[in-house]
Amino acid sequence: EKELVSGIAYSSDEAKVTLVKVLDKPGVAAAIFGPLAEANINVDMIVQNVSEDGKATDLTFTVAQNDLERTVAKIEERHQDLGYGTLVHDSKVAKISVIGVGMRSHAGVAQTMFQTLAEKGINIQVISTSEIKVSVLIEEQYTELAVRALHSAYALGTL
Amino acid sequence: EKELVSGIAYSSDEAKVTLVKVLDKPGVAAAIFGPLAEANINVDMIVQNVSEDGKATDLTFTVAQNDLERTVAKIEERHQDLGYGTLVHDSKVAKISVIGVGMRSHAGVAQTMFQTLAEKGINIQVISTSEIKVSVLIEEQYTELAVRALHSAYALGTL
Ligand SMILES: C[C@@H](O)[C@H](N)C(=O)O
Ligand SMILES: C[C@@H](O)[C@H](N)C(=O)O
Repeated sequence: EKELVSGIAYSSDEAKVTLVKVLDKPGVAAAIFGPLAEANINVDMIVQNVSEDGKATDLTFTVAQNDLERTVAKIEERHQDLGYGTLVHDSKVAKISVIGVGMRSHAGVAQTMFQTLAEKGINIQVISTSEIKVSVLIEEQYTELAVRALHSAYALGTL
Repeated sequence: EKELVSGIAYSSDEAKVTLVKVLDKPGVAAAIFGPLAEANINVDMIVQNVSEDGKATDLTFTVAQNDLERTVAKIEERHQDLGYGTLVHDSKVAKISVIGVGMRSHAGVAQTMFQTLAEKGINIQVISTSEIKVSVLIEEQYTELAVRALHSAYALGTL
């Protein structure tokens, strides 16, 4: 497992935007990102989970901290059309990724990553994975603690 | 935007497992994936959004359909330790991904993808992104409809 992980990446330039209680019906996600694309706002992570009640769910995405104000304005001006409950944003987050090409299963890599963060008392706010990565959003103030702890957990040498 | 997308990938061999209302405190995510890693269960997507109330949130992950029974058993036997509300699973899902290397922003690619699915009346259950991809989970029965519609939306030629 340890040999699979080739590096730890992090970025503390991200801001998190969460639309709480968007309607869970076709067309809603498209309506959110259309205006952001037109305004040339760079969206990085997009994370949405299943809705529990089949009616509404939350949708989180990240933008560069410099784009947060524009993003919030663009979304809030269409609050009526989009029909979400509330918009919550937080620019004090950091994205931490564990990278491993050929990661056949995320379970082992994820478990080590999550366990390492837990041992440092760092709460995981958002999780997203790709074929070669496990990424989390944590509070920005823990960036260095997290990166150092993960470096040693995966025996990647000292920073 | 269209030239950025190089392909559409899909897999209907996945089953979705959602733990509803897991406690939102350090160590919970690690406790979920440890036993799955030990049992050599391949976990593909892991998606978790922020908790609204700071107390609990939902966590979804996917495994191969063949591993669903084992996975559910492994999690349910530790229901007390993990302290989640309920476990929901569904093997009638498909993962559809739009792939584009050099996708600077997900907003444009995502908007086209989400809009195309909406026009076909296909509801998006889960969303997750990586540097080169936007992936969604939809109902398995719409796999072919989705893949064909996305091929023509990104002018990738007919299937
Ligand atoms: C919530 C949102 O993803 C909705 N289900 C849609 O398909 O657009
Ligand atoms: C929900 C889960 O991700 C929890 N926040 C943890 O850090 O483990």
